[in-house]
Amino acid sequence: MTRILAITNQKGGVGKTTTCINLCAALALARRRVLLVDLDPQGNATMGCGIDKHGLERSVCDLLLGEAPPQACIQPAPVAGIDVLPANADLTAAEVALMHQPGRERRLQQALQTVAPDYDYVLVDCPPSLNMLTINALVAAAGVLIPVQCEYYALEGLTALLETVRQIRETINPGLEIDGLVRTMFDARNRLAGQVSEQLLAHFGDRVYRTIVPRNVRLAEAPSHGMPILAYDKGSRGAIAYLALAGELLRRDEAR
Amino acid sequence: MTRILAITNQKGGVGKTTTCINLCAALALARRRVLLVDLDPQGNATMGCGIDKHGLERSVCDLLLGEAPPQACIQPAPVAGIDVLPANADLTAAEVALMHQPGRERRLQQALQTVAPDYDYVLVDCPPSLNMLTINALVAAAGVLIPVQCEYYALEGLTALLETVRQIRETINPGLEIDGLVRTMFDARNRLAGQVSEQLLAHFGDRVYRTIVPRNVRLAEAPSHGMPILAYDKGSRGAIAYLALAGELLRRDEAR
Ligand SMILES: Nc1ncnc2c1ncn2[C@@H]1O[C@H](COP(=O)(O)OP(=O)(O)OP(=O)(O)O)[C@@H](O)[C@H]1O
Ligand SMILES: Nc1ncnc2c1ncn2[C@@H]1O[C@H](COP(=O)(O)OP(=O)(O)OP(=O)(O)O)[C@@H](O)[C@H]1O
Ligand SMILES: [Mg+2]
Ligand SMILES: [Mg+2]
Repeated sequence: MTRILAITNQKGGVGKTTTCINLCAALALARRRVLLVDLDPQGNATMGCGIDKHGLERSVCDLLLGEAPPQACIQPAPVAGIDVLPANADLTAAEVALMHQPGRERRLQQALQTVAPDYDYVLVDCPPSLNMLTINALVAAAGVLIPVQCEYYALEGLTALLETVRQIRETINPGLEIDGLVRTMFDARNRLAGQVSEQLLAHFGDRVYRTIVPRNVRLAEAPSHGMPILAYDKGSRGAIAYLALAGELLRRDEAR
Repeated sequence: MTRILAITNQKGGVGKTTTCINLCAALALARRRVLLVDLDPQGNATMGCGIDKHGLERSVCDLLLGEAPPQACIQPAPVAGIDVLPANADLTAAEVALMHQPGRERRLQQALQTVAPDYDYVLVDCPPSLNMLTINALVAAAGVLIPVQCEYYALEGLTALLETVRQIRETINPGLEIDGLVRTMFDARNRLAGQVSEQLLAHFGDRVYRTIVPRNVRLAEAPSHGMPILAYDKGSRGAIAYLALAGELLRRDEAR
């Protein structure tokens, strides 16, 4: 049974793309069949996987607007061992075009129906916004994985995100649940991170993944080489953290 | 003559809000009259200035939809010595509503016309997206100040931003120019930051501000106390950097 996860948080720069790429690569290492869907017009997940967003013949934009089937858009990532449904800036125009179409919230859900069974996991990288693209991801997904930088603005923004998830569950996607919160870019030396982390555990309890992703510059270097951390520097603290996160995710799913 | 600046970069988490709040506060310390406009539905600049976004009677959303004049929306920040046009999540609905209105790109420009003359500087904090809200800021502004985190995705995204600025200048706002790029969250210990910084200087030359804002945890702590860094810890490296940035901005404007 394919599990579709939306990697989302409207707060910018909290590690959504980094988590999406590296979790996908770690799940592939655990012999799962994985599709990464890039739903951000920035196309960061596309570039971070080594696919040139400027050279795409087909992208997720074509898929959402019904102009091409998923098989025509999906391509293998050169190194990561995963498939990618790539994105580019055309997605900005798609977002506006979607506004006027019937069933606009369900476009991604419908488009993925034929290909999802080919994969064990489909992870969707969302833009930093609660817009029609993120809503499409929340409608298509069974679970929401929320990367959280342990700082004030990221914590403060969770209420709005959880409210949006609740609304989607009550209206369009009753199966949507919070898969978990992941603490990212964690700097154990600073007191603020520890305080915010405690607040997360107090509020969300078991829904907070035990694995904490530390701040590790190798994670910021890897995308400029177009590869996940596991290919760029598999002994780094960042690589170890994402392998541990994949392990924890798989254990949770088996216990489900 | 009032100078209106849009603080923008569609890459998330690069220090737009932190730069907007602290640059405003530093300009106020230099006895300039300053208005901060929060144009992000996250309302981070509003909260970071000590104004509760959940308790607003009027917000920038009312202004954009023509439901209230600016004087009814603007309130003084408790500590920073600036005025604030606050935002909350209603702004997400305003963005969708704006799509269907004539002259939608000029709403902010028109709304600010009556109040802008009361200020020396108006700084607009933008959301992490090239959407109708950011376009409104680019149409209202004379200059674009671009915070750049010295990492791969932030550098890679500049092309799309500069292209959008060029399009706005050629169609709706011929006076729009790049005020400058500011290197933020700079960690001198890591090689990547140095490499990206060199690429910025090579591409943009004098348009890169000489002042570099270092990574400094006090900047991340200040917003949870609802105050700018100059009130929270005026001796910190973050406070010194934003004072220097304000000084550089004022010198550039006098030479204009
Ligand atoms: N654990 C980490 N340690 C160090 N750097 C990191 C880490 N995780 C991510 N980064 C870097 O921090 C920046 C922000 O991360 P990323 O782009 O993944 O966040 P995002 O939430 O996807 O941003 P956006 O909101 O723009 O989509 C990137 O430059 C990335 O390389
Ligand atoms: N120089 C700095 N040193 C340390 N932390 C910083 C610095 N500048 C900003 N921060 C922190 O980094 C995070 C991101 O900064 P900020 O929210 O200002 O970026 P942004 O570009 O406005 O994000 P968004 O794209 O969500 O609007 C915040 O938690 C902020 O407190
Ligand atoms: Mg991203
Ligand atoms: Mg911001």
